[in-house]
Amino acid sequence: RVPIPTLERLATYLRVLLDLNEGGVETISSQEMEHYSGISAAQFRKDLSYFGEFGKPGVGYSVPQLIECIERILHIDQEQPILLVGAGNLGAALVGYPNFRAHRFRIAAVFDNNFVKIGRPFGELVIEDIARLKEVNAQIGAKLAIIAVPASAAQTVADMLVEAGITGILNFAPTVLKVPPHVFVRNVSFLQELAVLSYHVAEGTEI
Amino acid sequence: RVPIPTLERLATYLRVLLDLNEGGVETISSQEMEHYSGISAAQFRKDLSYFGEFGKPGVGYSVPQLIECIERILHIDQEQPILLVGAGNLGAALVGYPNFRAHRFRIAAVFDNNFVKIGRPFGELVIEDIARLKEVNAQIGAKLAIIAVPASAAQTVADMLVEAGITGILNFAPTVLKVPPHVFVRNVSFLQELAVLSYHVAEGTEI
Ligand SMILES: NC(=O)c1ccc[n+]([C@@H]2O[C@H](COP(=O)([O-])OP(=O)(O)OC[C@H]3O[C@@H](n4cnc5c(N)ncnc54)[C@H](O)[C@@H]3O)[C@@H](O)[C@H]2O)c1
Ligand SMILES: NC(=O)c1ccc[n+]([C@@H]2O[C@H](COP(=O)([O-])OP(=O)(O)OC[C@H]3O[C@@H](n4cnc5c(N)ncnc54)[C@H](O)[C@@H]3O)[C@@H](O)[C@H]2O)c1
Repeated sequence: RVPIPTLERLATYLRVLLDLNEGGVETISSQEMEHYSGISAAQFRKDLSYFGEFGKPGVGYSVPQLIECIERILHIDQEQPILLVGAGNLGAALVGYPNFRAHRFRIAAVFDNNFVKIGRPFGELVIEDIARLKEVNAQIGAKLAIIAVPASAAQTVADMLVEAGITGILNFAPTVLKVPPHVFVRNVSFLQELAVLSYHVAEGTEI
Repeated sequence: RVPIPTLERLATYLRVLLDLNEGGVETISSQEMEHYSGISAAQFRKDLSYFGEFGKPGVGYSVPQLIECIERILHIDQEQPILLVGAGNLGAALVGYPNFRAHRFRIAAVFDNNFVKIGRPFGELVIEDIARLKEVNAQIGAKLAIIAVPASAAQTVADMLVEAGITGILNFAPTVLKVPPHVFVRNVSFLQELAVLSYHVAEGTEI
């Protein structure tokens, strides 16, 4: 089991590596990784030794090889369809996010319950009626979903997602979801991020 | 120094406690906290012992007392003004977030460089011209800011924020910011959250 802080760093390295790969860069040193990722060269070397040796002293690490390895560790070597529920402000920001494709995540469908919105274009998609969630996911086969609806609607939406076969939920609504034991929920709250930031600014400590 | 995972849990407890306080609830047991926060009762008791005793066996913990204590630890017992740069989709979702006030954070001003948007209402605010950032913050005196602009503009905006006296930046743009040593940056990437979620779903492990 890889500890969560390590997983988060691996995801950061992957974003940097995917950007470099697109720019045609073949190798990277741990100092360069520090410059691009903001994570220390020593931490980078330590994280990689966790998974076996990669670099050649003096030559650096192979970018394509690192990408392949991290994707395998994170189990994102296959393209994964994601369902998005909530075609509001947050949903629009998520659909417009530039690096989606690179991480092999693909927002495959977006759902809403507002009849004015249903049928309208949303990024490259068309907004579907939430009532058709199960039917649409029977075609797509997604396992992961994002909840971007108001807190009052989030539990109802979570129940529908579980019924449609979803086993991983990224929840942006400020509420705790009750789901069966086989379903994983990760809550995102930028207020927590602000609270952690404000603590470090007040204490003057390293993050 | 409080470790980051503990800080994040404290911020979660605080959100639960503030909601309960608004509902007039006076005391809470560790089991109730587990139900509302999704964090185990044992972890809650352990976190609190870190900061001194609170609960009375059989009676539970005082909600107002816990709030006061956690706010003091996180240094959010004073109201903090926050600057927001980027009046787009993400900015709109952040301004509309329901729990802001409760954590004593207040988005005091929002800035953009798009002349069509400047001067328009945005939540309870009016969109200001980014060129007036330093002048506006001389009045507000904010120390914290949120960056919600495209990655290509983020470094320029960060430089302007530092010049305007900001010492803590919550960065949503997918890029690493270079700032002076006295400035703290916390990067938020929902793709990292997705990667961690997808890892746990694939491994079938506890988050
Ligand atoms: N975690 C964070 O950091 C963070 C940041 C900003 C916003 N948020 C939260 O994200 C959520 C979305 O915010 P927003 O600004 O996009 O809100 P919004 O009102 O702009 O969008 C919400 C959308 O959900 C739809 N909806 C409501 N009930 C539904 C249902 N039962 N089924 C399907 N669709 C439904 C609405 O029609 C609307 O289109 C809110 O819960 C907000 O609090 C979280
Ligand atoms: N970290 C995450 O989880 C996450 C999620 C979604 C979006 N994002 C990122 O958040 C950012 C905003 O996304 P969005 O969907 O709101 O984009 P958007 O295009 O809707 O909004 C961006 C706003 O920034 C303004 N802007 C551009 N350059 C500026 C400058 N120099 N000074 C001031 N304002 C400027 C634009 O005029 C626009 O109003 C993007 O970088 C996006 O990649 C991050």
